[in-house]
Amino acid sequence: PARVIAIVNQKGGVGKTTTAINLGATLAELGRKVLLVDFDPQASLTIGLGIDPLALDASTYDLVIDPETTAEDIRLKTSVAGLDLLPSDISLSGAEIQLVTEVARETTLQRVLDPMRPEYDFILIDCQPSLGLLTVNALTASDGVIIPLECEYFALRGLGFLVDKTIRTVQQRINPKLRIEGILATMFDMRTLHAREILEEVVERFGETVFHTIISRTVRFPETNKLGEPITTYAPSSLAAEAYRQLARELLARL
Amino acid sequence: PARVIAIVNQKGGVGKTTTAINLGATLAELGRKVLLVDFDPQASLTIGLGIDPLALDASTYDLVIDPETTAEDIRLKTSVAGLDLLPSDISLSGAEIQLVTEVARETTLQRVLDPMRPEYDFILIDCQPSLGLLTVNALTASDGVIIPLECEYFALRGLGFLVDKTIRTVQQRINPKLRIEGILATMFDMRTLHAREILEEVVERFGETVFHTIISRTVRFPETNKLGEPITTYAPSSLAAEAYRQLARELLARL
Ligand SMILES: Nc1ncnc2c1ncn2[C@@H]1O[C@H](COP(=O)(O)OP(=O)(O)OP(=O)(O)O)[C@@H](O)[C@H]1O
Ligand SMILES: Nc1ncnc2c1ncn2[C@@H]1O[C@H](COP(=O)(O)OP(=O)(O)OP(=O)(O)O)[C@@H](O)[C@H]1O
Ligand SMILES: [Mg+2]
Ligand SMILES: [Mg+2]
Repeated sequence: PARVIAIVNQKGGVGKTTTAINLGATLAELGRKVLLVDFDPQASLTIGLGIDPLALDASTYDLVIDPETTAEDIRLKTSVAGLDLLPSDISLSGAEIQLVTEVARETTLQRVLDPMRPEYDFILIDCQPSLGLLTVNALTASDGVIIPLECEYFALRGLGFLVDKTIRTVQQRINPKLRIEGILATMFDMRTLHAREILEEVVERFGETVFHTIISRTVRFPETNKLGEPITTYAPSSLAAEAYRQLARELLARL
Repeated sequence: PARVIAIVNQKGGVGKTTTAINLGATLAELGRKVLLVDFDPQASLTIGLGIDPLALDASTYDLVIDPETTAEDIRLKTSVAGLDLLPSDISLSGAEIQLVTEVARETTLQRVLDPMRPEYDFILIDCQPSLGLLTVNALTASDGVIIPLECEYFALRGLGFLVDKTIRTVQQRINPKLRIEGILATMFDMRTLHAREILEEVVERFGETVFHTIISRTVRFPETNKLGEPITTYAPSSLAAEAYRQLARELLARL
């Protein structure tokens, strides 16, 4: 059955969605069956795969709030073979407050994703920039966590809390199998001393937990968002596509 | 009394905090008395001004949750003359759920900021990347909104919802005086066609609401975060500092 991986960082704009799309696409290229789950009301993952959230009949909101809705009901095919999607829309922003008083609220997503596990090799969950109940649901449903990190100071400051508080608390109280697959340096600009210094600090503190793969900053990624396709089909022979292929291989080697 | 301005965009990492710090600093340079309010549990604004959130006795969390705590109790001086701060820390992440059942929950921040208005010319509120109750509180407490926008596709897609739904609903139901001061293009890279195309689209749709000032992408800004000071003291004669000085002048001219 599938390995479920949450893509989490409460810092905004660090490449969570970009990693979900492109790691998903490169794993599919390697013949793995992948399900992407958009767990952000902003629905960037859904938009980034060329799907209009306003045109959806149902989304991950219905999945976690309506007992009648199953993952099968909302699942969509994407333009990439072997890569499916559970889309979201802005209604998901209402889910957090509605879940607060539910019994076993943290395991809501896990319960509705479980039926999907036999059909896939990987399920990747794209999270919103927050450590609220939706993100805790994703961590509870997951076997592993990937933490995209832009090599900038604010993201570095937030990393300690994410790893030592949020992830550790979920491991200790709800999901002991959860482990960190790796910290991924994204939007990396080799030319700036600042980025190199931050990366050095991250490697010093987290050692082998940091992926050897580094994703450099390139305009190729924003261009793909507008076209609604991953880097592997937009610019298949680019360094950008190769970087996420390397990440997919490194992830498989770590399992 | 002060003009209160919320700095809002639900898209993460678009330059909200950077704009709060540096617009605050450039307004202070022009002799205005400015209060910055950190309304994000990540506390990037607090960290970016060289203050350690873990060392605080009280923060904006206490301000909105504890009736005994006043803005005066938590107010700090910064390294910049004329620029004060209401700091935050991670405990603020608990406020949203605690406020849900409060009577007149949307006006909580407005009520505790009102006593500060006579002492300042501007109060700038840095918001988290979400459109939840904390951000609605900031919009309710404000006279104006500044929307930093990275010229990338996901941020553009979210802009319509922010302007036509969230801001409009707050204007219609709670705060009719609220207006959009402007949309600010940030992290702009003149060399990429993608950024220029997105900017063109924004100007086409929003016209004069878009500030003429554009903030270009430069490593100077991440460097300032680590040192805990604004661009005006770190690199006073840089293009980066000049860009925010131009924004301060343009904002004053629009009032
Ligand atoms: N390696 C890269 N080089 C250049 N741009 C990138 C890179 N990775 C992502 N981007 C761009 O940066 C922006 C932010 O990335 P993305 O939306 O994936 O981050 P996020 O962490 O999911 O943001 P949010 O916190 O809002 O969910 C997007 O416009 C994306 O195209
Ligand atoms: N003009 C710029 N050029 C280059 N880097 C910038 C610029 N403006 C901001 N940055 C950097 O980009 C990162 C994100 O900016 P910032 O934290 O201000 O965004 P934000 O919208 O407040 O993020 P969040 O949604 O997490 O609160 C920071 O490391 C900041 O230093
Ligand atoms: Mg995202
Ligand atoms: Mg911020």
